[in-house]
Amino acid sequence: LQAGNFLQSSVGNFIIPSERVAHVQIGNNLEHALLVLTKTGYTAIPVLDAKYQLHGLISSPLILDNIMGMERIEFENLSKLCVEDVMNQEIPTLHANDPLVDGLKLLINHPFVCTVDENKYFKGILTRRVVLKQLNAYIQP
Amino acid sequence: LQAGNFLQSSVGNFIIPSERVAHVQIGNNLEHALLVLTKTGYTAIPVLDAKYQLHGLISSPLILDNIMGMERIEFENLSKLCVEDVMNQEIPTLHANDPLVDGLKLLINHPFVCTVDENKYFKGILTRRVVLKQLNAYIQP
Ligand SMILES: Nc1ncnc2c1ncn2[C@@H]1O[C@@H]2COP(=O)(O)O[C@H]3[C@@H](O)[C@H](n4cnc5c(N)ncnc54)O[C@@H]3COP(=O)(O)O[C@H]2[C@H]1O
Ligand SMILES: Nc1ncnc2c1ncn2[C@@H]1O[C@@H]2COP(=O)(O)O[C@H]3[C@@H](O)[C@H](n4cnc5c(N)ncnc54)O[C@@H]3COP(=O)(O)O[C@H]2[C@H]1O
Repeated sequence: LQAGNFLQSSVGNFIIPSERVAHVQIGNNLEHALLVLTKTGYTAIPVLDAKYQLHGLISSPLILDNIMGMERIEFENLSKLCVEDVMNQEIPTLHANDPLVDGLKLLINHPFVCTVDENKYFKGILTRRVVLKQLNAYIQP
Repeated sequence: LQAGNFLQSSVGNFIIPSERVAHVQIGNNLEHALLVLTKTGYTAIPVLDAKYQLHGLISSPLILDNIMGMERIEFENLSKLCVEDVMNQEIPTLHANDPLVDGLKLLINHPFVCTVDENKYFKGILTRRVVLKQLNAYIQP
């Protein structure tokens, strides 16, 4: 495996830019979030505010878990709950000039990691797919 | 990156064994499948038959997509539809003695890949997390 400086290159060269990343607003209800997840086919997406700052992630497991009753899934609660109450706020972030190797470490336990600037403005996401594709390209010269 | 023979080691050394993998039966309805996904927190799991042979994968995006109406998500259809009608059957598989590098290639586009034996009996799954964890261990001696 000759990776040379590949793992030292910047995260910014490999991210999906923010304009191509599906997201929801912090004030949306869970019904809206589930509709966006269903229409895009993604299982988890970032939660942003109106100024494009990152606040957390929302995912289909999180939504389903919060509407799960004793006997059945209580779908009627979807419009009563808000993304802000349910989202995961304990998420790692990267900066565009971090080395890719820092991204690799975080991707071990996270399917994707959000990139933000110094003012917490959302810049895009680094995904496992992109890193695996790059790693595969390096080992198969 | 010195990987030596790591990528030539067998997939079988790295898989989550079948007894630890959440799955559904091919005859289950979508309501049951959604309950299993919700309780385990996984977004996709294998579909097996009573003899433990692999038939496909079921996921929260696939289920939600199939109950999506024009205006709203039609949850009442969950008990009417069956896993067999909705599951993804176009899935790659691996054998336990395949080299890990073959798994890496498939994991670029699949969050996990099922391992089967020569009679199609389900043996376990190779996940992106395990491969990323191993790759990271190799590059950080
Ligand atoms: N429309 C599509 N076209 C082609 N392949 C698709 C796809 N949707 C999903 N996949 C494949 O399935 C993997 C898991 O998707 P998932 O939605 O669970 O998990 C995704 C999703 O939660 C998020 N994600 C990826 N791209 C996104 C985007 N443009 N907007 C918002 N979230 C995104 O990052 C996670 C990891 O993405 P990654 O690409 O590594 O891994 C993706 C990709 O390999
Ligand atoms: N209970 C838990 N504990 C710790 N971390 C958790 C977790 N549930 C999810 N994760 C983390 O989230 C990633 C994506 O999970 P997801 O359910 O979308 O996607 C999962 C799921 O669809 C499937 N999977 C993993 N383990 C499974 C199991 N024991 N039974 C059935 N399916 C499994 O393989 C996909 C990729 O798994 P991977 O481990 O690479 O990646 C996992 C792992 O890093």
